[in-house]
Amino acid sequence: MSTIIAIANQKGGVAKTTTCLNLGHALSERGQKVLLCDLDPQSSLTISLGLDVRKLPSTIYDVLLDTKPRVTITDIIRSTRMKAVDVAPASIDLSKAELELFSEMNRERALKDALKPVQDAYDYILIDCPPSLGLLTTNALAAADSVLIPLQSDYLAMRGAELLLATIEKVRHKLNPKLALLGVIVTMYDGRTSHAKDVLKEVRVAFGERTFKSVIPYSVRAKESVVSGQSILDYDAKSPPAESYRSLAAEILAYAQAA
Amino acid sequence: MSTIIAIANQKGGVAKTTTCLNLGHALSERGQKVLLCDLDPQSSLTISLGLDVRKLPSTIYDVLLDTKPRVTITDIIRSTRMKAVDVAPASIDLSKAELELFSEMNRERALKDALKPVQDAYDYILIDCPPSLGLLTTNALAAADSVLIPLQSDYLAMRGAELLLATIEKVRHKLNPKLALLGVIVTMYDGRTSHAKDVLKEVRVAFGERTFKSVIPYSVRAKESVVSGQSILDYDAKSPPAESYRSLAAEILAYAQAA
Ligand SMILES: Nc1ncnc2c1ncn2[C@@H]1O[C@H](COP(=O)(O)OP(=O)(O)OP(=O)(O)O)[C@@H](O)[C@H]1O
Ligand SMILES: Nc1ncnc2c1ncn2[C@@H]1O[C@H](COP(=O)(O)OP(=O)(O)OP(=O)(O)O)[C@@H](O)[C@H]1O
Ligand SMILES: [Mg+2]
Ligand SMILES: [Mg+2]
Repeated sequence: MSTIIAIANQKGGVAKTTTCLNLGHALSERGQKVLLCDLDPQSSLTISLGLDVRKLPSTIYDVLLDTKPRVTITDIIRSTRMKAVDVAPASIDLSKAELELFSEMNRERALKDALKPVQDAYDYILIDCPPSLGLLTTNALAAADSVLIPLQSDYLAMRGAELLLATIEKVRHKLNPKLALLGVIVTMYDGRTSHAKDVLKEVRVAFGERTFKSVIPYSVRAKESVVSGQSILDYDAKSPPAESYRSLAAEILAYAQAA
Repeated sequence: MSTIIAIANQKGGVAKTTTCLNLGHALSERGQKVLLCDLDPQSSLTISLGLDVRKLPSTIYDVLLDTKPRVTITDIIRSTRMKAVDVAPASIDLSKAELELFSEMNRERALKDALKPVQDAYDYILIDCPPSLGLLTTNALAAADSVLIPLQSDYLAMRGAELLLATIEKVRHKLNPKLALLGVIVTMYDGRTSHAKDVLKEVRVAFGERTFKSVIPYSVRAKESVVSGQSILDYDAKSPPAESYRSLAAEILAYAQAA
């Protein structure tokens, strides 16, 4: 049975997609078989893997909605340049999904049901969420065992976390009693500024134990890696962000063994 | 009659809120009376103005939905520390608005109708949109005369622009024939990196004339100003981002006069 982690935060631009891609690669370096699932209509994860969104025959949109002929998750999964990491890609069509799912039966569990056929094929399934708390993110939270919250080290991002925690609580109460908070990972951290240091302190106070010790530093190499369609672990293996994602993977695996 | 500008981009964290606040202040420095309208459930604009979201008696949510007793836009407007700049605040309730608006009559024009009572009271109304293309952003595009697109100088943000242009075209075709593209403003620009320079070149090729000459530089002072509840023009008046927002306001006013 795979562990399903939703990578979510309705605050935009906090490195959800970057974390999904690089944590996935770091987990595969430690022998885990990983599926990355793109649930964002912007398809940032799919684009970051160098795939041409317009050329994909079918995507997660077709799996979630009852398109004719039926498309299953196995039909859309593709391998990536990373050994032991596959992707379930998205496309722009997904922007229609929230309105179309609205009147479907069991609309919040469309993704949970869609992932069933591959649950035993992967050790980890990481879901990249869009920057909103609509039906797509609700589907991810309903399907997940736990939620990983990337949090940019700035004041506005910190304020958004309250809304997200309230939503997680609601999903746990109404849709998915086992949903746990895996933790908060501070991203794009620039230790030279007192602003980032102050926010990091605040995050550690607010989330305590659930704040990962690993912190992902700000580095333009992370932006450059996207253009080349590679993870930062491939693009610049010894760079500080690559090493931090490896240490995050180690913390998550240690946490799983201890549980 | 005021000019209504929607500040939109479904890509997250590209400085929509920061641009709305600081462009608003820069326009008021040049004698314009400005209303800032927060249409994001995260309420980043409302928070950036130092308001306590939990203490607001009513917000834009109450105006858009037919709550009893009826609340109008004039009931929720508050003044800010900036002379000649008012705000129509948002709160977390707005995250319910997209689903509740779904079955309302004339659902895409709720904001356009809501703003009618104050259209002659302001020279500019700036609408801060959430990072998605759902009913809230559609409402902003249906109400607006033009769209300003903040674009972070990085590859992923550049890819998101195609989806946004397609949505603007659809709204122009079905809801608001006068909707124009005011232009693209490059934000958080770090001129020291070749990545940002390459993206800036690409943006100028893709958008040509519609790329503003002003470019907003990356500066931690912009992040710090939010904590103090001030615009960057107040927090650090001579800083590079403050000066760039002033030059953006000058370009927009010159464009309006020429039109
Ligand atoms: N450690 C880092 N250092 C520098 N830039 C980074 C880092 N991590 C991510 N970025 C860049 O920041 C931008 C935002 O990251 P990303 O797109 O992963 O965020 P997101 O939360 O998925 O955004 P959205 O809310 O739009 O889905 C991207 O351009 C990305 O390349
Ligand atoms: N010129 C700048 N230099 C440095 N940081 C900036 C600059 N402009 C904005 N920021 C910071 O970048 C982060 C994202 O900006 P902002 O919240 O305005 O983006 P947004 O597009 O409104 O995000 P969302 O998609 O969540 O609504 C904020 O922490 C903000 O303070
Ligand atoms: Mg993303
Ligand atoms: Mg915003």
